[in-house]
Amino acid sequence: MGQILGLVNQKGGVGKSTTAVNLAASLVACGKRVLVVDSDPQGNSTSGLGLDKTGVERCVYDTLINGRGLDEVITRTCMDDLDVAPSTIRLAGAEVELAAGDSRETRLRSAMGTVSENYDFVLIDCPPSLGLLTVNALTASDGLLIPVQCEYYALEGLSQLLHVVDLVRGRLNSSLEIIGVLLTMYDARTNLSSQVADEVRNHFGKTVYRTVIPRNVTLSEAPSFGRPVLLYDGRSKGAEAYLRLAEEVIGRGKKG
Amino acid sequence: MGQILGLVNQKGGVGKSTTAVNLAASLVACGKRVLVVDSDPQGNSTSGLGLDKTGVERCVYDTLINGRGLDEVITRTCMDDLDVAPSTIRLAGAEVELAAGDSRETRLRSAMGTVSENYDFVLIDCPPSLGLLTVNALTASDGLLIPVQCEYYALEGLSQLLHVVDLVRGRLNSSLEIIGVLLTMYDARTNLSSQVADEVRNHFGKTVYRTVIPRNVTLSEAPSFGRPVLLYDGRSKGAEAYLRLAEEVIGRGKKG
Ligand SMILES: Nc1ncnc2c1ncn2[C@@H]1O[C@H](COP(=O)(O)OP(=O)(O)OP(=O)(O)O)[C@@H](O)[C@H]1O
Ligand SMILES: Nc1ncnc2c1ncn2[C@@H]1O[C@H](COP(=O)(O)OP(=O)(O)OP(=O)(O)O)[C@@H](O)[C@H]1O
Ligand SMILES: [Mg+2]
Ligand SMILES: [Mg+2]
Repeated sequence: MGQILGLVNQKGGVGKSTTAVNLAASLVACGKRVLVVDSDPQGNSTSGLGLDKTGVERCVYDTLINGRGLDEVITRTCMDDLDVAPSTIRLAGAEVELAAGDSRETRLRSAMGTVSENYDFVLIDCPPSLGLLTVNALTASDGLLIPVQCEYYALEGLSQLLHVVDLVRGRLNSSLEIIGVLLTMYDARTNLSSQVADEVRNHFGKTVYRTVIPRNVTLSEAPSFGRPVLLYDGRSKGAEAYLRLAEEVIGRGKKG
Repeated sequence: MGQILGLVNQKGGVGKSTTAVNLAASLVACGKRVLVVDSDPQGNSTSGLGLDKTGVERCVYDTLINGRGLDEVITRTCMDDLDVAPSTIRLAGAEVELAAGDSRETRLRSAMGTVSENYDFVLIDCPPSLGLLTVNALTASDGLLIPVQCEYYALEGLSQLLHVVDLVRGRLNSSLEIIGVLLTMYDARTNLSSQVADEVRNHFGKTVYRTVIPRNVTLSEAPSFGRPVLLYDGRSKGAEAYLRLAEEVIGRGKKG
């Protein structure tokens, strides 16, 4: 039974998509089967895994609005054992359409069906907002992985995010827990990064992953080749960090 | 009659709030009176201008949902001639409440009233989405300033953004134009930055500001002191870049 992990943070540009793509590839390198669900209309994790969005026919929009099962939209990526439920520009209309319909928060969970049994991990990439696309991911997830950029502004939205997680746990998904908080874009040359990292560790304690993702240019270059950093430059600091993270995520994985 | 500029881009973390705060301060340094309207529930530009959000009573939420005029929520900042219509956590509920009401796209424009006559520039900071908070800003604006981070993923969402701008121009705000595209977080040490910059210039031509904002740590340190970079480290490359940008923005300002 695979663990379903939502990658959430409404602060923009903190590394949600980069983590979805590179953690997925690293988990595969550790022998796991992984599915990435791209719930962000921007479709960055879809293109980061090598898909040409203009060529994609079925996408996550079809599961949320047209009632298709997630298994009907899943497609292969540039790596074996790594599949993706892609996003296209059509998803941009979903937020408003969901608001007008019924069971608007549970569509993704229903569409998931037994799909997670075919994978060891399912990673859901979310847009930078706390709207219905993200709430669907929170409702469908077993646990959450919260990327936090080592910057001052990134601290401000965390209490809002935790508030929404509590609401969803109370009304829609009672077993939802925060599996880990991931420090991203850590720049060892600045005091700011270590100050923010200390603040996050004070607040979240052991929930913060030991692995810290450094700011590393290979992580921003790899998407332009449609490859996870492991396939673009496997010896880079960025690739090494995500491999270490994968081992930690497996260690905290589902028991039994 | 002040020019109302919306800072929009649904891609997260591209420098919308950083530009709102620092362009505003630089315009003031050039002798202009400026208002920043913070339409993002994260409230980064509110805290970046030195306000303690927990102490704020009236905010943009009150203009969008409770029918108050924008002039009733405006407050001073750490700089003379620079005012802000702040955001608080209450704004997080606005998107859903707007969707349920009438004239949901034009509330900010109505609330603006004659406020823009008291300023030379009004800058509206937007959240990283194309939902109703951003559409309200597009409807209320004379023109748009689009920050684009010099990274590959930042290119992907531009066509969606332009599509929404066209829709708003067609149905809600016929005089809306793109005043400028701003390249941000340019890192001269990487090929990626110059490749992305070239691509953006090929697409937008002269609309791209000559001023390019470099990646500069003072820009991410200044918010933790609640100060624009001009007051935090006025001789830094970040401060100099936003001063040059202010001169360009004034040059492209309203005629007459
Ligand atoms: N550790 C890193 N080092 C250097 N660049 C990084 C790193 N992580 C992410 N990036 C780059 O920073 C930008 C933001 O990352 P990303 O798009 O993954 O964030 P996000 O949270 O998914 O953004 P959004 O909120 O728009 O969905 C991207 O251009 C990405 O390539
Ligand atoms: N030129 C720059 N150099 C270095 N850091 C920068 C620069 N511009 C912005 N930053 C930092 O990058 C992060 C993202 O910038 P910012 O928050 O302004 O983007 P945004 O588009 O407003 O994000 P959101 O989409 O969440 O609203 C912030 O932590 C900010 O301090
Ligand atoms: Mg993303
Ligand atoms: Mg912002």
